[in-house]
Amino acid sequence: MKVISFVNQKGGVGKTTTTINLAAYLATTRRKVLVVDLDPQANASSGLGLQDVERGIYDVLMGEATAQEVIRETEQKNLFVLPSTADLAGATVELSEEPTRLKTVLSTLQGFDVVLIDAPPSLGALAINALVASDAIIVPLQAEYYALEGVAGMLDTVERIKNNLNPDVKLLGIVVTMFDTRTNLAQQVEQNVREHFKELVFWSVIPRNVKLSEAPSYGQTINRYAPISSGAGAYKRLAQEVMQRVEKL
Amino acid sequence: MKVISFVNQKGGVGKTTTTINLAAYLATTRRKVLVVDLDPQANASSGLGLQDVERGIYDVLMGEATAQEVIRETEQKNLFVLPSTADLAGATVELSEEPTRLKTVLSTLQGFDVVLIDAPPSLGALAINALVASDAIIVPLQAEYYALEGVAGMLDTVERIKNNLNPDVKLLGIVVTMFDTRTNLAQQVEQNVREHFKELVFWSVIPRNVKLSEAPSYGQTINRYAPISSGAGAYKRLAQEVMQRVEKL
Ligand SMILES: Nc1ncnc2c1ncn2[C@@H]1O[C@H](COP(=O)(O)OP(=O)(O)OP(=O)(O)O)[C@@H](O)[C@H]1O
Ligand SMILES: Nc1ncnc2c1ncn2[C@@H]1O[C@H](COP(=O)(O)OP(=O)(O)OP(=O)(O)O)[C@@H](O)[C@H]1O
Ligand SMILES: [Mg+2]
Ligand SMILES: [Mg+2]
Repeated sequence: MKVISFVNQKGGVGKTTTTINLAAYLATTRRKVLVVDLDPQANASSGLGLQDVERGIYDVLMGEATAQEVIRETEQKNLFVLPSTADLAGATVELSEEPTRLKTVLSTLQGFDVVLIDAPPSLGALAINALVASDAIIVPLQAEYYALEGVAGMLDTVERIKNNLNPDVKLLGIVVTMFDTRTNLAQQVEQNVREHFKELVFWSVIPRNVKLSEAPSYGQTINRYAPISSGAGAYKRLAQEVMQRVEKL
Repeated sequence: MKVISFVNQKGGVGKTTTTINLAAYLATTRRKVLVVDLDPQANASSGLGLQDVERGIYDVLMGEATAQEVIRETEQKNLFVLPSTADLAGATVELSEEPTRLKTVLSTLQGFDVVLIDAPPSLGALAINALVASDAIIVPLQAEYYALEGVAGMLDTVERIKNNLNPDVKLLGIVVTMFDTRTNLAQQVEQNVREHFKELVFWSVIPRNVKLSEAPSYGQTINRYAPISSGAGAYKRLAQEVMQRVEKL
């Protein structure tokens, strides 16, 4: 079982969109995939079709339920979700001294090939729990100035956490998201990122594609909502690249 | 002096872009305006032209510097900024028991007509400090599904904080941001928000406009970078609407 977290302190860069759509394409390759929604906003849960979740990851982290009791199926075979609820926001204070709580929870899981963790937009206790529980991390990077400006500092922080708490976690790669082919800004950001981070940056670039932002309103991933859209093609290619790198871990 | 916070737990919805561009248009009306950057990402600081900030709001909140020592001028007359630095991330644990620390800091300020606070994408200790220190809050709402889905729950949480810690703070309004005129999704979101929140929603809608995302890479606000763009016009109109509502507070 490999555990991969999607982390970026910057908000709205495509962490959730990347987690759930990558998970969907990985699940089509007969791998059994679990998405862990570690954000109190619970966007990954609703993007995978779950509404009105009663028990979620908060209950599991607090020891009031097991992961097996809370994990839900999705419409897609081989794709499961450990959902989130709003009360997860209360966990940040409780987990600030407990960086390994999620790792312990995930160690009880059996039968999954890949676990993908969607983290909230911060580097607080929840994101740290994700880093400590992971074999690898992927950083979605929006093709915008603020997102680019923050990435170097963010990676330094991740490196510090890694060295202190989980020296084995690897930065699997950086994926450029919401790339608007019509703007110079997006091209400058991609060029800048490739020059700076070189082979760390995935070749697959996710274009800005309205189908990706419409799909969650139907509770569907892109492979079901719009399988021949530019967004679907990009996530399918990314899934292949990700598995090539995971196999080398 | 009126203090207004820009709050939304959802990431990337335009909190920083709205804070700094609204501040710029308010400062053109001979009001003395201060932007307080309460996000460790320090996007408002760099969007207002500051680089390599040594001392920021963290030092002030920890009592190691006064606000007056740390406040900086910007390129625009009447527009000032209390900048942020990355170590502000360390404040969340320290401030979790101290919801009024920022309010105390701002009470020492003199000579400002309006203070605008840019909050990070969370409802943690920093956002709570902003709510407690404010006369009013503005919620930027991206014209997307996840942002819409989360807004009702977010406002409930704000209401709870308000009743416990600062009963006087008012929800000044909701502003629809990144409205892409070409997509049905954006129109559906706007219609849905106006039906649900009625006159709370500002009439001014901020369009998606690449000039708004280019401006911060030059450290400029939109009134200086592209004063005749659709983004500039929208923030100018919003500034007028905001002041009409502030005067009635
Ligand atoms: N490639 C894309 N094209 C168009 N829209 C996109 C794309 N990727 C994401 N979106 C939309 O942009 C918004 C932000 O994406 P998303 O919510 O996945 O980011 P996030 O990093 O998870 O945000 P948060 O920091 O709040 O967790 C969402 O409304 C999403 O539907
Ligand atoms: N109306 C707009 N048109 C085009 N781009 C925009 C618009 N508003 C904001 N942006 C861009 O979208 C990105 C997100 O906006 P911004 O950083 O202001 O959101 P935020 O809510 O402050 O994010 P965070 O949650 O990380 O603090 C930025 O790169 C910004 O330049
Ligand atoms: Mg998310
Ligand atoms: Mg911001």
